[in-house]
Amino acid sequence: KTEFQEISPSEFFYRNRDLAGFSNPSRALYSTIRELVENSLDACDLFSIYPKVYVRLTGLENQSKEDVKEYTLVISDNGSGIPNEKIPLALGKVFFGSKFKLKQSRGMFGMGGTMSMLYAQITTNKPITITSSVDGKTYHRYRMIIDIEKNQPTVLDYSSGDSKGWRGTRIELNLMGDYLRSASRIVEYFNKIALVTPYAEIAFLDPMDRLFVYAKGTDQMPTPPTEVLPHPLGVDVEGLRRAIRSWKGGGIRSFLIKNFHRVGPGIADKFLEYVMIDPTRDPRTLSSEEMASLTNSLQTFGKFLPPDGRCLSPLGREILLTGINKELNPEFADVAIRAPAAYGGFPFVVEVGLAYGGQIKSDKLLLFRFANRIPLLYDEGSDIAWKVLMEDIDWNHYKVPMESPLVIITHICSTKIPYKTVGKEYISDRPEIERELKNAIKEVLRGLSLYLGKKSSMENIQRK
Amino acid sequence: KTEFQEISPSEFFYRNRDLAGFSNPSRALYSTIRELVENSLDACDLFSIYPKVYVRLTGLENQSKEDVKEYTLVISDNGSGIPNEKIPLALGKVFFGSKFKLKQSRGMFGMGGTMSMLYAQITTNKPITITSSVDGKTYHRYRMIIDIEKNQPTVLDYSSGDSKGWRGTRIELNLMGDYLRSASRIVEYFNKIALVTPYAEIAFLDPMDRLFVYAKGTDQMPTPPTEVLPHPLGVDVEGLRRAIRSWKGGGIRSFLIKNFHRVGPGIADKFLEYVMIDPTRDPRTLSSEEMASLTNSLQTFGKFLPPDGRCLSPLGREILLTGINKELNPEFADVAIRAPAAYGGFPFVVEVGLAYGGQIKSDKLLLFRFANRIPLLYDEGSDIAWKVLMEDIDWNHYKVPMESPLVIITHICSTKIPYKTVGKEYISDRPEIERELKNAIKEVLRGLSLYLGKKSSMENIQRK
Ligand SMILES: Nc1ncnc2c1ncn2[C@@H]1O[C@H](COP(=O)(O)OP(=O)(O)OP(=O)(O)O)[C@@H](O)[C@H]1O
Ligand SMILES: Nc1ncnc2c1ncn2[C@@H]1O[C@H](COP(=O)(O)OP(=O)(O)OP(=O)(O)O)[C@@H](O)[C@H]1O
Ligand SMILES: [Mg+2]
Ligand SMILES: [Mg+2]
Repeated sequence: KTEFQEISPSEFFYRNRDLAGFSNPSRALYSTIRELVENSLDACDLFSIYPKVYVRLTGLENQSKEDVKEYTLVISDNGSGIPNEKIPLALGKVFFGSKFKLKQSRGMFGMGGTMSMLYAQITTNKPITITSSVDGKTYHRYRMIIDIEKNQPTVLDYSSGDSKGWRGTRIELNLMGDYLRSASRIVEYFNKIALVTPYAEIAFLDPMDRLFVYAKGTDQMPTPPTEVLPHPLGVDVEGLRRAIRSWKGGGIRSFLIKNFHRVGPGIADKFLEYVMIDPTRDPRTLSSEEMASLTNSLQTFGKFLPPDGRCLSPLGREILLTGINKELNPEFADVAIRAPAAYGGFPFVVEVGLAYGGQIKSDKLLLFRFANRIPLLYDEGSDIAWKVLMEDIDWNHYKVPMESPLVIITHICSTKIPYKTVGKEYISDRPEIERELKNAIKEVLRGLSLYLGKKSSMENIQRK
Repeated sequence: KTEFQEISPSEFFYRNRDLAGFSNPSRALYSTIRELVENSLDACDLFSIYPKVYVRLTGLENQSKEDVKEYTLVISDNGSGIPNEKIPLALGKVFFGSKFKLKQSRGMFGMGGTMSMLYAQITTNKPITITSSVDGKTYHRYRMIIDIEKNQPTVLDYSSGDSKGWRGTRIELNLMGDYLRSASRIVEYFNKIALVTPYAEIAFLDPMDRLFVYAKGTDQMPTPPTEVLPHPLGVDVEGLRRAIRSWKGGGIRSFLIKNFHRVGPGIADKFLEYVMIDPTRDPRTLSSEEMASLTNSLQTFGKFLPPDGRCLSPLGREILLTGINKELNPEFADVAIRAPAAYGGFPFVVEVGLAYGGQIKSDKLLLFRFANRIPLLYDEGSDIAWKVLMEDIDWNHYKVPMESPLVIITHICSTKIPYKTVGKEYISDRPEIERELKNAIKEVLRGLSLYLGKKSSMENIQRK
């Protein structure tokens, strides 16, 4: 007899934690740190707070000399904090969070922090402790575990106290890790976070007592992103159906204007002519077939304004150059910021930096990838940025050998980054994103080409 | 004020359907077909039924000449059928299914069929119809949609009738697709399914009225796989805790024997000596720290027998050669079946086939990848098999040029395939799997090398 079963989201990712980047003790250590650091940074710069993020990873005393051993991880930030009643759910439930909107942020899946907690628990059987204060007056502290089968937190104890002015979040957990194998990746992650977040102060104390400090390098912080309505090109029948369901009354003309991004009266009228629907008709009277056909027409109409990139928060020339110079100390650096573009109704901005020579000691091209200010360190070969570098760029044309001390930095920001995996390892191919990356990379290569040209003629002059 | 939200599993994959392989109308057409065909094949050969799977894809009449248009897909099989009360849940709920056990099967996530239904509905607003019979006497038919926000089915109507001897499942749905773009991939998928399932009869009628028939090529069907207990090397604290929770009483010695794969009295005694625990102690008295330390010791003990590969169902030499000869018609074919191995406590078997010349007209090496009898057609460059071919094989050594009319077929079967993505596109690196693939590929290359050697000396003799 066939046995059927339903499993909870946390049970699913417990069994398939490879999908989320928690495949083994060295990779899990990396993923835990990156998920929690990204949560802390979101809690700061989405609210225009200069981030201060401190991370301490310590091997427990008196352990056998194995590579895989128990670590304590403590991370604290000065961010927005988590409201008291939401603290257990924030990290104690998969698919729970505050970043499910159409707004640029590092987080988007509602599960990264929860996976860190889950992995810690299944490897050490120890609860995690979360302390948070939203107002600097009172802190709330929870010691808890996650009920994996039910996808909900179990609070073991709770305490609160005087926060004495501290606002933010502090997380302490124990997990089995393999620091020897992941140390270089973890340090690389912090170096890259510092490059793209030069307005943050970050410190990492590692198990070998090495202290990595990234001082604040600029007072310039990007303007926080804003939330937008869905764009007509990003709407399917389900999206239309839900918008109609919450429509309180009024003609389809005002329905379109109020529910979709950048649809004004003029465009709404043109579209309604195109689909031959009376502008005063209540959308709640649309039949099932009419809804499907209307959704299709949104795609074929062709005259909607493209998504507005002003809801996004790119790094900008200043911040990117500061980060590049601070972390890489090159002889030459250049940046290309593309105008906003869109894929499938989602606005995005591509920013590319180039750093050459100076303290860059590599003998071949290095690619640093970023998306929504997150460094992507794995699966380079599968990423759209690598594909552009290898397939769409004619290196001979720029007289730049690929074996140069050259770093290309790509950053894509969007209301929705098309990651291929839940572990946010790399970005899927989208022709619109590919085109923007290609043009931005060509721009900075032209800049380098000019510089190298001038430099070699200067050297020729000096030789004479 | 920060707004928090919980979203259901279907809502999560509705918003992030790229993760599941439903990124655009051409890819979604492919994914819908592959998910439903794999469900039908599982429903047959897991129960020793010779599969008969018929698929018909038809473009709807009277549509504009766009590339993206509405299709009707009908798929029917002669498999086990779905029990009446489970039919709506089977495809109407994400994370619901019968394949969550530790047993080899194509499906494993409880969501592929549901994603097909979801995508169909959000692109056409039309319900799907599922008809199934488990006994050949009565069929049950449901017309339903999925409530995406609640992750549950909504049944629109139900009917039943005399099945007149037919047992199996039939699914009909409507979806927006782009067949022009995905036709070659879809046909390639059917060709490869036929290669690895030569005991099945499969027919595909496509929108251009081309009928692809894959007749049954052999009466040999692999023995169905069996379910196994978790292996000690695959157990974490959560797994131990759950096993203890359902333990009704008795010493830890019998607990180990009854709960873990291939742990007999001898090994149990040795292990309990190693961790210095009395064999008669009730595991329910273990403290939290003892559970964590016991789990760690399962990893470090080092004397457990490796997982038993007999629970697996490899294709075998006969079936693989039949499929290769039937679909590729090569001049030379060879197969290497490796002994069972294991990664992280999960048993697996690697089988590699090689086909050379004859009707193979390619001017370079082709790699056909399979996992648990599923063809993997995307992201070849990220897959472990490709990595082995490109990095671990010394092609000069075998005197086989890479520009030969050569096809390498890799098949991995396991109780758990370590896919990197929910869309089952490619397999993550595991050193144990890499090693088995390398050795199997070397074996078939040696075979080809010998054949080419003999062939060229025969030709030299004939020339004289
Ligand atoms: N350090 C923090 N400060 C403030 N809020 C936090 C912090 N960490 C987590 N949160 C809250 O908890 C929620 C859940 O975090 P989690 O990492 O599980 O998901 P996410 O960040 O929303 O998405 P993703 O899975 O992509 O990381 C967040 O949306 C945020 O509201
Ligand atoms: N054609 C079919 N015949 C019999 N049972 C089926 C059929 N299709 C689906 N089912 C049942 O419905 C369940 C859910 O199918 P679904 O494709 O959503 O998930 P799955 O096959 O278990 O896993 P995966 O997501 O990896 O495909 C299956 O586990 C199976 O029990
Ligand atoms: Mg997060
Ligand atoms: Mg399935």
